Amino acid sequence: AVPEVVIQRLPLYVRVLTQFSSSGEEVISSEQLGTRLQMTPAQIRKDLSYFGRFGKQGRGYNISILEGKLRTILGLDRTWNAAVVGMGRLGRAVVSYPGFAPEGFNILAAFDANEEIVGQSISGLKVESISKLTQSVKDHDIKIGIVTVPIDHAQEVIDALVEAGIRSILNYAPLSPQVPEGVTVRGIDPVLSLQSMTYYIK
Amino acid sequence: AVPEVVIQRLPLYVRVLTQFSSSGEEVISSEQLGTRLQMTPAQIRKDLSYFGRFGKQGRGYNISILEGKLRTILGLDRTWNAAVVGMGRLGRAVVSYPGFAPEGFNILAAFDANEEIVGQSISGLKVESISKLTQSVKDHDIKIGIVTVPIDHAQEVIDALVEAGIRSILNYAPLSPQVPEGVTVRGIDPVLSLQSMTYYIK
Ligand SMILES: NC(=O)c1ccc[n+]([C@@H]2O[C@H](COP(=O)([O-])OP(=O)(O)OC[C@H]3O[C@@H](n4cnc5c(N)ncnc54)[C@H](O)[C@@H]3O)[C@@H](O)[C@H]2O)c1
Ligand SMILES: NC(=O)c1ccc[n+]([C@@H]2O[C@H](COP(=O)([O-])OP(=O)(O)OC[C@H]3O[C@@H](n4cnc5c(N)ncnc54)[C@H](O)[C@@H]3O)[C@@H](O)[C@H]2O)c1
Repeated sequence: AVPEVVIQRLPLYVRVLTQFSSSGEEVISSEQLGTRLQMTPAQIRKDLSYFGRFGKQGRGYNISILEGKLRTILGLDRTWNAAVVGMGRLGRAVVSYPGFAPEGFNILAAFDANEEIVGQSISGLKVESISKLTQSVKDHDIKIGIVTVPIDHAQEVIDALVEAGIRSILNYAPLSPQVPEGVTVRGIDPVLSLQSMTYYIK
Repeated sequence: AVPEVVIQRLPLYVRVLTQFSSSGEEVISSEQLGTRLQMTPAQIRKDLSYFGRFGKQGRGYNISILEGKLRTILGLDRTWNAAVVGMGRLGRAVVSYPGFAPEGFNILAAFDANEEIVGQSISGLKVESISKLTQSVKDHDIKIGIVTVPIDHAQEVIDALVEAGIRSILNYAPLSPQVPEGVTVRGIDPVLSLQSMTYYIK
C-alpha cells in the first residue's frame, strides 16, 4: 500500500506540473521539481517510484506525460459530484467558491436541517432537507460529502453520509470524526494548522 | 528532530484530551485514545515517546498532566498574535471566525493593498495599508501571518511577511509558496484535500 503521506503530496506535483506546462515547458527534472516544491529530488523520485518508472535517467520527465499519469493515478482525469451539508455561513461560502469546478469537483446538491433554509436557492442550488440525503445522493451520483455543520452535529451528519454510500468526506467542523474502514476523511481546520506550527516558533 | 507528521498529530491529541477532561474523566489509556482517534495505541505511544515518559505502564495517562505537557511542548500554553493579509471575501470571513480566540490566537491586525478597503473597520479591526506591515508587526508583536490574497499576489505577500520577521504562515491561496529555512507554512486548500482523496474512491 502506498503511504498516505505520498498520496497527499502527489496533487502538489500535479499542480506544479500544470503550471510549468502552461508556461510552455516540455521537460522537467526532479531537481527543478524539488526546488519548486522545496523538497529533495530524492524524495520526489522515491514518491514517484511507487507508481512506475517515469522519465529518463539524466533527461528528466516529460511534463505532459507525467502530469497525465499522475492525474490518472489520483482519479483526477474525470469529474466528481459533491454535496454540501450545512448551508449556514460557511456552507454558502463553500458553494460559491470558484476553485472547485475548474478542477472537476461539481457541487450538485446542498442540504440543511433548518426548514427556513430548505427550499432556498443559493448559488444556483436548491437546498434540500437532510432527510432526503440518501435518495439525492443516488440521483446525483454524489461521491464526495462536504460537512459544514456545527461541531455538535458533525458526527451524525458524517454517519448519514456514510450510510448514504459516501466514502470521501471533507470535514470543516473542528472535531476528529469516527468513520468505518474504507471511508476517507480530510479536515479543513485553520486552528489545528496553527497549533501544529507554534511548536517551531515557541 | 521530531518528524513533522508527529507534530501535526499532537494537536489532535490535545483536542481529544480537552474533550475527555471537560466530561470529567481523569485517566485515559492509549487504547482509549487510539479508539477515539482511530489510530493504533502503539502509534500513539511512539509519538509521545519523542517527548518523554508519560503515564504509568498498565495505568494509562493522567489526562490533565498529559494535556498540560503537550500544550507546553506545542507552545499552546500562551497566546499568539496574528495578522491577516488580504481583506476581501475570505479575509473578512477569517477575521470573523470565532474559533481562533478561544484557542489563544488573537488576530490583532489586518492589511490590504486596495486603498478603498484600507481604513475600513471590519470585526473591530481597522484595516491598514500593506505598506505599513513591518512597523505594525513590531508594534503588535505579530508572530503569525494569515494569507488570504489572490494566487498572483500570494508569494509577494509571503515574502513581505517573512521580511517583517514572521516565521509561521497560514496560506489560503492555492499555490505552494517558497520560503527560507526556518519559516513554516501550512496550507488551507479544500481542492488539494479533495485531490488527495479521489485516489481511494476512483
Ligand atoms: N474550518 C474553517 O475554516 C471554518 C470556518 C468557519 C466555520 N467552521 C466550522 O464550520 C461549521 C459551520 O459554521 P457556520 O459558521 O457556517 O455555522 P452556521 O450556524 O452558520 O451554519 C450551520 C448550518 O448547519 C445546519 N445544520 C445543523 N445541523 C444539521 C444537520 N444535522 N443536518 C444538516 N444541516 C444541519 C444549520 O441549520 C445551519 O444552517 C462549524 O463547525 C464551524 O466551527 C470552520
Ligand atoms: N482555501 C480556501 O478555502 C479558500 C476559499 C476561498 C478563497 N480562497 C483563496 O483565497 C484568496 C482570496 O480569495 P477572495 O475570494 O477573498 O478574493 P478577493 O478578491 O475577494 O480578496 C482578495 C483581497 O486581497 C487584496 N490584495 C491583493 N493583493 C494584495 C497585496 N499584495 N497585499 C495586500 N492585499 C492584497 C485585495 O485588495 C482584496 O481585498 C484566493 O487566493 C482564493 O483562491 C481560498
